[in-house]
Amino acid sequence: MLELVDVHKSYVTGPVTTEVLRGVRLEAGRGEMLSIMGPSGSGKSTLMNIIGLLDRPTNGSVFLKGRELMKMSDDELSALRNVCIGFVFQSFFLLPRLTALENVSVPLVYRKWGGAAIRRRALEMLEKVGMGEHAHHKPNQLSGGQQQRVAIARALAGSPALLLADEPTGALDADTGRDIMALFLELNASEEATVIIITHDRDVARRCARRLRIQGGLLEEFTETDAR
Amino acid sequence: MLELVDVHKSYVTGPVTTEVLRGVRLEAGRGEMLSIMGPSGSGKSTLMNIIGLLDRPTNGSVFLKGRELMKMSDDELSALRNVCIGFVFQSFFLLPRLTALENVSVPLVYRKWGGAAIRRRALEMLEKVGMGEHAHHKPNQLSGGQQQRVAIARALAGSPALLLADEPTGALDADTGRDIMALFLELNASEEATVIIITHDRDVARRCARRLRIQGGLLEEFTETDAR
Ligand SMILES: Nc1ncnc2c1ncn2[C@@H]1O[C@H](COP(=O)(O)OP(=O)(O)OP(=O)(O)O)[C@@H](O)[C@H]1O
Ligand SMILES: Nc1ncnc2c1ncn2[C@@H]1O[C@H](COP(=O)(O)OP(=O)(O)OP(=O)(O)O)[C@@H](O)[C@H]1O
Ligand SMILES: [Mg+2]
Ligand SMILES: [Mg+2]
Repeated sequence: MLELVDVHKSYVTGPVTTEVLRGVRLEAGRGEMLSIMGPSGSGKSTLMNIIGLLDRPTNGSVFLKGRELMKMSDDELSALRNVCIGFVFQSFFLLPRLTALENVSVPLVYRKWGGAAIRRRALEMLEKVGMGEHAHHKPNQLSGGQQQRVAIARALAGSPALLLADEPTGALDADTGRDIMALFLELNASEEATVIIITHDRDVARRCARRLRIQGGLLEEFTETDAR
Repeated sequence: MLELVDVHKSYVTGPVTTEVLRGVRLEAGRGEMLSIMGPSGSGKSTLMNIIGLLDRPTNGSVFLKGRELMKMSDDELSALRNVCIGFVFQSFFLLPRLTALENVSVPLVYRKWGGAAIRRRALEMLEKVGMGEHAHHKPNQLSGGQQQRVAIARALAGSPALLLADEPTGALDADTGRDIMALFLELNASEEATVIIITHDRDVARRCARRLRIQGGLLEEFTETDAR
């Protein structure tokens, strides 16, 4: 499904080049569920943007469904992303002028679903995340955790083959966070989606079969006995 | 220091009125440290905006340093807020065009400090939150947790009498979160600041002498034996 081969990423800020990813290797197959932890500023969101075809690595190769990222045009990347990948961004990135329902509808519009099917599915997803009664609220009429749940509904709406969730429970109380993890597990089990969750929450990480950590610009698997 | 008497807050969305706060009562003296927990959407940020004089209640009274909020003009509110209160917002609200250093400088500019003193203090605060080497980065060049720490540095820069922190560790790994709590405890101890922390993190809540919970639009104290 997904493979990263010796991925490097550097940022240039004025005269300074900062190497954030230093030769990341990863393989993730269909139906796998992974968590990625690591200190603040260690490169998790950077990595997620590359996996999600939102950014290109400085060096290295990314393969999604056997196709290599570096050989695609921007249009091909965009098309693949829109069909295959669901994102829960760390900052949510809801469209401020759209209601919750309209925000959740966006990936379905990109997938060229019909209007009635869009509406039905978007409302179903909002109800799954406990947000059905806020469907007509705009983001500035929602709490932080409510916005996060709208973002989650949006990510799940198209039943993506690959779900990338960057700190999806950070703004949620423990009970609501558990409800969300149950939705991710359901997508993983019923659709064989590959699910990658970036998280600072050990409870969330434990519920993933594979646990990885990013440190010093590299990605490594770790087991519970390694945890500090 | 702070008193809320029978505070109500409702939002009107089209034809629907939602009553979020239903008669909140609170007293907090100098040097106290409180945490507030509650489910997503229960009214915590709403309450914080009222305590912080950023919004007015629908009914009820708020007193800060003996002065009643409802009797103040907007200019008086603004002046009191700028001098007394430090905010860590749930969404950070960094100014996107300013560097980290310039963002942290803003409350000091409002307090009419001189340029060299501003610079010194802003850099000191950034170093305290582990962000000294990112002083010249803009928010879009920083990770989520790095942005959060810049927001924290900004809140602490003017040694506020009242610190309001809305989910201040949500985007941070456990070690960094502990470092931040140590800074809050230091402000509380050395300056006798009143510190109110909204949090979903039980470890953070436990470190506060008083623990409150918002539920059903009301605020109640709870003890560890009440926790589920
Ligand atoms: N501007 C607004 N217009 C209408 N409703 C609003 C507005 N702001 C907040 N609300 C509603 O008020 C309720 C409380 O919101 P608030 O942001 O205080 O919750 P919260 O406890 O901080 O939640 P979270 O833990 O998710 O941040 C929510 O149901 C929300 O939808
Ligand atoms: N556009 C950019 N320009 C310059 N540096 C950047 C840029 N984006 C990120 N960085 C830097 O790259 C590093 C990694 O950022 P990234 O957002 O991937 O971290 P993260 O692991 O997601 O952290 P967090 O847990 O705080 O969200 C950070 O030190 C950050 O300052
Ligand atoms: Mg991040
Ligand atoms: Mg909130």
